[in-house]
Amino acid sequence: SPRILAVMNQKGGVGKTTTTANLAAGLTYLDQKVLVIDMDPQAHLSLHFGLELASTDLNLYQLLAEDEVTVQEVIREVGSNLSIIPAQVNLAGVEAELAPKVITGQAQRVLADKVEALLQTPDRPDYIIIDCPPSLGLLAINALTLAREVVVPLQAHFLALQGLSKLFETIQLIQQGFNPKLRVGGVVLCMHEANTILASEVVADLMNFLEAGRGQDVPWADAVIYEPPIRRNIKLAESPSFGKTIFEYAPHCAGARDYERLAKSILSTPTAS
Amino acid sequence: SPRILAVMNQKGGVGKTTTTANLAAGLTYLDQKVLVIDMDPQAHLSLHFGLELASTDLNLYQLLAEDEVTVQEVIREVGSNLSIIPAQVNLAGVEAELAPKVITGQAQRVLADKVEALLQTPDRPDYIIIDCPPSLGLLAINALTLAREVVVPLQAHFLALQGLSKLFETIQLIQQGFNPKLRVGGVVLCMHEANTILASEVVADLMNFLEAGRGQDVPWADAVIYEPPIRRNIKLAESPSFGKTIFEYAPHCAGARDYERLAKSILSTPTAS
Ligand SMILES: Nc1ncnc2c1ncn2[C@@H]1O[C@H](COP(=O)(O)OP(=O)(O)OP(=O)(O)O)[C@@H](O)[C@H]1O
Ligand SMILES: Nc1ncnc2c1ncn2[C@@H]1O[C@H](COP(=O)(O)OP(=O)(O)OP(=O)(O)O)[C@@H](O)[C@H]1O
Ligand SMILES: [Mg+2]
Ligand SMILES: [Mg+2]
Repeated sequence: SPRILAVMNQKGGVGKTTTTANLAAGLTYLDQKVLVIDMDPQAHLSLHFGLELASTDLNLYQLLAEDEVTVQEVIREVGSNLSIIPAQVNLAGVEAELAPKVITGQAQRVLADKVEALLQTPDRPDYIIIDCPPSLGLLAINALTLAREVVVPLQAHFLALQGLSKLFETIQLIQQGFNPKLRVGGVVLCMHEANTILASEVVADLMNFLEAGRGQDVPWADAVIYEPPIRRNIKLAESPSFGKTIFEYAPHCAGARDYERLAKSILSTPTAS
Repeated sequence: SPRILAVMNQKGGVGKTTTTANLAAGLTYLDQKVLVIDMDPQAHLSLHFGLELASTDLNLYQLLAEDEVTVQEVIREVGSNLSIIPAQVNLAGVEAELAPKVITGQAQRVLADKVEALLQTPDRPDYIIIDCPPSLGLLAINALTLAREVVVPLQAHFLALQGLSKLFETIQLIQQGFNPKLRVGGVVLCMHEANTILASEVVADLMNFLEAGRGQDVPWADAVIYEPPIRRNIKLAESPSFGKTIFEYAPHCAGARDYERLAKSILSTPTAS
């Protein structure tokens, strides 16, 4: 069955969208069929693939807000073996639309109910990767209710672990409440400057934090730090402005090599579930 | 009367907190008396100054949620001529507390009503600088209702201008609705990598964008790009982990020189209002 990854960190600007786009592309180069879902009202993932939608174009908003819209109606092909459920800025209003379902205790399941229809079809994807917004609201909760693994992009700066701790609490609440199979797969070190004292101290603290969870009954008990760290590289910031992933834009740069290796790591470390 | 600056950008991780802390400190070195306000439920500004509060310690939450709490009760000294209204993570719940005032159309004025009491006192600050969260919700609206100038930290990457455009629309709505004197002072280029094509293209687009507003009846008609850009410098990321501003931590590094020059620029470019 498909592996379903939520790429999440409530801290802004840490590399969630860059990781979703390039990890997804990297997996297609390893012959995986990948669907990405843009859960962010900023719609940056969609814009990375050159998709600037009008509010009338079918997108994630209608999929969540309108009962009769199906997942097949909103999916678009964006590359070889790569498709997307795009977002548009009206997604910011979807929480208001879901208010009736909040009252009936169903609002966290809207995405899962729609997407699970896809999981039984013969042309289902091998990977579903969800790009999440920098918040822990209803969109993030929907992502965590559908997902089976959480991948956490993290910039090794001051307060990174404080945010991680809060994120892990939220994941645990969702796992206990709605999604028993949910696990934290691990952390992707993004925009990494390995030769700085700050990064090495934060990584050391992160390793201790994860170590403390080993053997415990917590969803991060098997969480790893994925290899390799993704080095800071301006090409990664440039490629979306051309509507390309790093593999199309600058396939030999350090950013492409790092995300290629990350895709292999993720492929070979299925989350114990 | 005090200059009141809102440091705002709904994009996460672009340098708002780093700019608030170091611009404030830089202004105190120019003999200004500065009050900073931490409007972010993540409370990063407060943590930068070493203030990790319990929910029972008086902070911005009580100032906004409880009618009888005064601004003097929540202000704390953190340096020479530098004080703070700190935040604590319970600030995330304040929007629920303000719901009755939303209904009476007063919820955007809660901060302004409390802080304006301070503006008439003989020991009032020369500058009030508000660190805003990465969102355009009720906390940001309160900041824009109190402020007279908006300072926008911006990372010159893809989609920076899209976010700026949306921010400017929001500022215009608040200016027209609640705060006629509100102006956009300008943009601070943060984490700037001047020798990259991406940065130079985004800055060129930014200059055109601001040029298009000149002479128009818009709050950004006189907005500038402040000099100098703040260069990427790991010392700026390290200093908060020591509870220090850059001037205490590494006073001769490029980050300190850049924020010192920015403080001088802001001091000498009062917003036309
Ligand atoms: N390794 C890297 N090297 C250089 N720039 C990077 C790298 N990773 C990401 N960036 C750039 O940093 C900025 C923030 O990255 P990104 O948008 O992926 O973060 P995010 O966590 O998705 O942000 P948000 O919280 O707003 O959704 C972008 O301009 C992106 O192009
Ligand atoms: N010029 C710089 N050089 C290097 N690192 C920087 C620079 N400016 C900020 N940083 C670091 O980048 C990260 C994000 O900066 P900061 O917290 O100031 O952004 P922010 O806009 O306040 O984020 P948020 O949206 O979460 O409030 C922090 O770890 C900070 O220390
Ligand atoms: Mg993103
Ligand atoms: Mg901040």
